Amino acid sequence: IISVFNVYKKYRLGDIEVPVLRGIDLEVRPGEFLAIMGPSGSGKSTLMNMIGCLDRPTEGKVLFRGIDINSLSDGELAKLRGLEIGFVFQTFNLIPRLSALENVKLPSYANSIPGIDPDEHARNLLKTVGLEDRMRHKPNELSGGQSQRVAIARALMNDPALILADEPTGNLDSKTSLEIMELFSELNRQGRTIIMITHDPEVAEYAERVVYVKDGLIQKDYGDQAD
Amino acid sequence: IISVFNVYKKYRLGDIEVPVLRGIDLEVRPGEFLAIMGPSGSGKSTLMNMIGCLDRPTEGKVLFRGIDINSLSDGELAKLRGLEIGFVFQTFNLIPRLSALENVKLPSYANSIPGIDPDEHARNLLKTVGLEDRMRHKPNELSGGQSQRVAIARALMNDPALILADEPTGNLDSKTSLEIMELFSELNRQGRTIIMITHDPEVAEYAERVVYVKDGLIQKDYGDQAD
Ligand SMILES: Nc1ncnc2c1ncn2[C@@H]1O[C@H](COP(=O)(O)OP(=O)(O)OP(=O)(O)O)[C@@H](O)[C@H]1O
Ligand SMILES: Nc1ncnc2c1ncn2[C@@H]1O[C@H](COP(=O)(O)OP(=O)(O)OP(=O)(O)O)[C@@H](O)[C@H]1O
Ligand SMILES: [Mg+2]
Ligand SMILES: [Mg+2]
Repeated sequence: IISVFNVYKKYRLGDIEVPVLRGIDLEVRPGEFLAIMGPSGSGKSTLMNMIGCLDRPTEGKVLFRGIDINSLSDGELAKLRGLEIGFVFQTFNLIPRLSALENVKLPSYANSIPGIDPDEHARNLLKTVGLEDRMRHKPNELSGGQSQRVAIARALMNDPALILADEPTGNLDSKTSLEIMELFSELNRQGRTIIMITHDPEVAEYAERVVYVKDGLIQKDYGDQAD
Repeated sequence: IISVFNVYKKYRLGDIEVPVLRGIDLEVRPGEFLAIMGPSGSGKSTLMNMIGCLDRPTEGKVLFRGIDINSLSDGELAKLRGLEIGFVFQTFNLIPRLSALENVKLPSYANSIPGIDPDEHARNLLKTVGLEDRMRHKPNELSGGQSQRVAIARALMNDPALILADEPTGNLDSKTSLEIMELFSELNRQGRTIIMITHDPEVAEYAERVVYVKDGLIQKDYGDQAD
């Protein structure tokens, strides 16, 4: 579903060039459950932005279902993301003036799914992540872990084929983390592809394949069905 | 150094009252290393805001070195915090348009310590947390774990007697987490009081005492020297 070919990402900071991704090759099959691990600053979130079509590589190619994302306009990329990809951001990126419920419903305004009532669906998702009695709270009226769960529910709103989760349990206690991982396992069993960045080895256990990133390169790849 | 007597915190959301802290009693001795654990949404960050004099209880008392914080004006409270308390926030709270270095130096502008060059001290702190080559980056040019480490360095800028850290390793890989915990242990050995919220049992191991919070109350207290 995702192919990353020799991808480089370099940032420019004034007159200095900051190389972040230095030639990443990665193939992810439909229905795979992949964990990405590695040191802080090694390039995991940057790689996920490439995979999630939120950013373009400096060099190399990213294919989504065989389509080169560089051949798509920004508008076409946004449409693709809205329909196909659910993103849980490392820093949540919730809208401060909207309630938890309104934050979760947001993806349905651009791309609504026929036959699903967005309000009912959003409420169900919030119940599933344990936030039934926090739906009216705004992000500054929620705990860190509650905000994280709103971000997770929002990512699932449009029933995406590909779920990208960047440190989805970083602010959750063990019990709640495992509940979220059971949810992801169930979504994966139903056929969705899940790519998850995590620092927690117990969370990575839920994945069938683990890729280690270090200094902008893939160091190890365990459990790749292609091997 | 900190005494919390029968503290309640209730929020008002429209016409509904949200009880968060329901009668917390806690005494923390100078030089103690205390970990606070508990489920997401149980009230840990809210309790830390009370202890850190960033918020006032709805009922009950908080004493800082025997002074009732409710007897101090907002200005006096701010001065006390600036001199005595270093706070690592769960969501970092970095200033977006300032570089990592400038973010770390920020506490020294309100309260500078005689004999210390803020620029040199800030650079040393950033080196200590492994960000020597990220000093000029702004928060949106840093990874999640790098931003977290800038927040940690900033908390240490004024050499505070009390360090409050809310999930300080949530975005860090195991190796970097342990480096931060070694740093905290060293600061504690030098006499500073450390109160740390964490979801990670391995991180809690570095503390000498662990308090469990659930539904706004303290459920368990292990390792309390007073017992
Ligand atoms: N301004 C507010 N208005 C209403 N409720 C609030 C407000 N701020 C926090 N809360 C509620 O207070 C409860 C405790 O929040 P707190 O941030 O202390 O939890 P926590 O234990 O730190 O959780 P986490 O581990 O997820 O960070 C939560 O249920 C939250 O919804
Ligand atoms: N806009 C930018 N300009 C310059 N450098 C950047 C920019 N964005 C990210 N970086 C750098 O890219 C590197 C990788 O960042 P990334 O967020 O991908 O790391 P990460 O592996 O997700 O780390 P963490 O585990 O801490 O979240 C970091 O060293 C960071 O400083
Ligand atoms: Mg990251
Ligand atoms: Mg919290």
